[in-house]
Amino acid sequence: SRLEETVKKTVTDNPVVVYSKTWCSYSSEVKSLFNRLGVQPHVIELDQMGAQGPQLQKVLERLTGQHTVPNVFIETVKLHRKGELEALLTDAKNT
Amino acid sequence: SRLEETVKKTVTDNPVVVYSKTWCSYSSEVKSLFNRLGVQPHVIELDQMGAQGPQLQKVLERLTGQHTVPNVFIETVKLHRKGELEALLTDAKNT
Ligand SMILES: N[C@@H](CCC(=O)N[C@@H](CS)C(=O)NCC(=O)O)C(=O)O
Ligand SMILES: N[C@@H](CCC(=O)N[C@@H](CS)C(=O)NCC(=O)O)C(=O)O
Ligand code: FES
Repeated sequence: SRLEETVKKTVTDNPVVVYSKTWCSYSSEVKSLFNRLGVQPHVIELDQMGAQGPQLQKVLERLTGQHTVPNVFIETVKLHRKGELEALLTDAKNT
Repeated sequence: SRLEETVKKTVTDNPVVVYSKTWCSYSSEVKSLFNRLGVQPHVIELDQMGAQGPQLQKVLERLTGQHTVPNVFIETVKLHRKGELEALLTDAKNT
């Protein structure tokens, strides 16, 4: 579908992509985590996309198996969750 | 208003009350925090109350100045936020 192609293009064109919701604290924490690391993620706020928001969330679920936010993509390595992201970054910090 | 009276009655009748949303991770964390402490909070899931949910959230804002979840009440001492709650409990643990 066209929306699926848009998502695939977004996550390959941008090294870091966060699908987020503006009022979600977990999403805010992931966005500030990246900022603290000096990384500017490409952020898509699903709650600000009108009717397309829920559609995008469905496409993400189809592509990643995850229906929650924040949904994080890094350099084509999909990490999805704040929990997994923090583990990876802690790992990276210790190597 | 009648909804305001309902809220006042709820937070005085119950030692611990959490106004929450089922899909919100911050709300989940506060609920499990209480469970780990052996406390059974009285939980109101605002997203499961149909049209009354947003109305309740408005009433809570009027009564507490807070429009976010989780909104926590303990023994008539309103703590509101997960952040403040954790600080208080850390404090309590250290005394
Ligand atoms: N453990 C996951 C939690 C993800 C989660 O439950 N996200 C919630 C918001 S905090 C969600 O997307 N709920 C469904 C929705 O908002 O559509 C993580 O670390 O990201
Ligand atoms: N720092 C606050 C954050 C509260 C907050 O921003 N809550 C979000 C959900 S995680 C919220 O209620 N957003 C508006 C809404 O869902 O109506 C806390 O620790 O509780
Ligand atoms: S909606 Fe509350 S943490 Fe995501």
